[in-house]
Amino acid sequence: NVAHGLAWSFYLGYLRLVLPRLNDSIKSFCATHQSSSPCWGRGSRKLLILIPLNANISHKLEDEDDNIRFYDNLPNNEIDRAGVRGRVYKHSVYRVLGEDGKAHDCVAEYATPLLTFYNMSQERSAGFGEPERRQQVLLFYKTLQNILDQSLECRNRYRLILLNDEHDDDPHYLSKTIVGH
Amino acid sequence: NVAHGLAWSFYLGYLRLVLPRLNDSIKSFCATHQSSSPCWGRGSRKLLILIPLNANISHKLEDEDDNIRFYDNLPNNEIDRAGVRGRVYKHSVYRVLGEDGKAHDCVAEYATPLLTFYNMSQERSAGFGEPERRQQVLLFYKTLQNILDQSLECRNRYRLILLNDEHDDDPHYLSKTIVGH
Ligand SMILES: Nc1nc(=O)c2ncn([C@@H]3O[C@@H]4COP(=O)(O)O[C@H]5[C@@H](O)[C@H](n6cnc7c(N)ncnc76)O[C@@H]5COP(=O)(O)O[C@@H]3[C@@H]4O)c2[nH]1
Repeated sequence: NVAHGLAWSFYLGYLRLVLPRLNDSIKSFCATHQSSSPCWGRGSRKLLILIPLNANISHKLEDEDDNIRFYDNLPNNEIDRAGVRGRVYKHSVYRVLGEDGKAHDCVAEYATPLLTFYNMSQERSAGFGEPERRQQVLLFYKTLQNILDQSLECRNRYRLILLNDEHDDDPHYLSKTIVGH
Repeated sequence: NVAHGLAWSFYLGYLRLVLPRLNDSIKSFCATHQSSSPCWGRGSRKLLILIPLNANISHKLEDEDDNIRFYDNLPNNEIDRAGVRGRVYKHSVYRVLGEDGKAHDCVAEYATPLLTFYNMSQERSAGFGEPERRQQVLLFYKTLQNILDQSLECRNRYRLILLNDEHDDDPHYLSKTIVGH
């Protein structure tokens, strides 16, 4: 099953590399982003990993919810990986308007392997249809949860946010959910 | 099985995005790298994707073979992906000394999913041991071959190079193999 391998790949090839460095990245981001409002005044310093059950992924969070604005990127992390010199790992910072009317800074992104689930379900030769896709997303979420629970390097540096598509009628579902974490 | 999902992920999340742009990247690299020797005088303009059967991946090709030198990186490609703004995709250019004594330029890298196979075989809770790892690498190679054979966007822009570990005693096996392609 695809979910098991992609959950391990997402942990071993990404989260395990980037989560230990996240707090330092946020610190140096704040050093270069002094403005009228305090840097990261409100908002979690964890990586918010969005997992929509229907695998419908946007490339820009503000396309999903106009209470979300792209702010800037964290500084690049460059790591030599498998022959690629200085492969770049980075995260985007978003400013999210909460129901309290205040802005919350956060580092948020969709779990990239969900794009693979979505695209595989569109390719006939991949042998992976829409009905099993939702099941596989749920299995991916549970497997990833188990892996991260056992990971000392990643402890307390992330939140897995499962997004239910029953709320698709609420234009501010995503911002409300993010602020709730 | 893990190989099927990782082969599709490698194609849908990477090769399908980067291979169509590869030739243009090499052109603009040559425009900025005029030197005494002609740019890309000898050497393939395809992405050489190295697949060692034993999943033993180096992060720097020159660590494997001293007839290989890192030259420079191709220009960055920036693509908005799943909430990460301007995610960077790049490749490294290597100068490889052939048995003819001449330098060949090439864009080469290991198939990164093999790192997942290797790391999973080291984690007891992943349920993936060393004996099945070799089998899964071979299945990854065959699945990827089939996917790429059917891909119009990627046609003629890559070479899959399966590396057998029976040649581990030859310190120039990698450079000879690369020049052969
Ligand atoms: N958000 C996010 N930002 C990143 O920088 C990143 N890098 C990896 N990942 C995800 O982690 C997992 C492990 O990555 P790995 O490198 O082993 O496989 C990668 C790798 O083999 C190849 N690939 C993707 N991007 C690059 C890249 N920039 N350079 C080389 N190879 C790449 O294609 C596979 C699938 O990539 P994604 O489908 O984007 O998701 C990956 C994957 O689910 C990322 N996710």
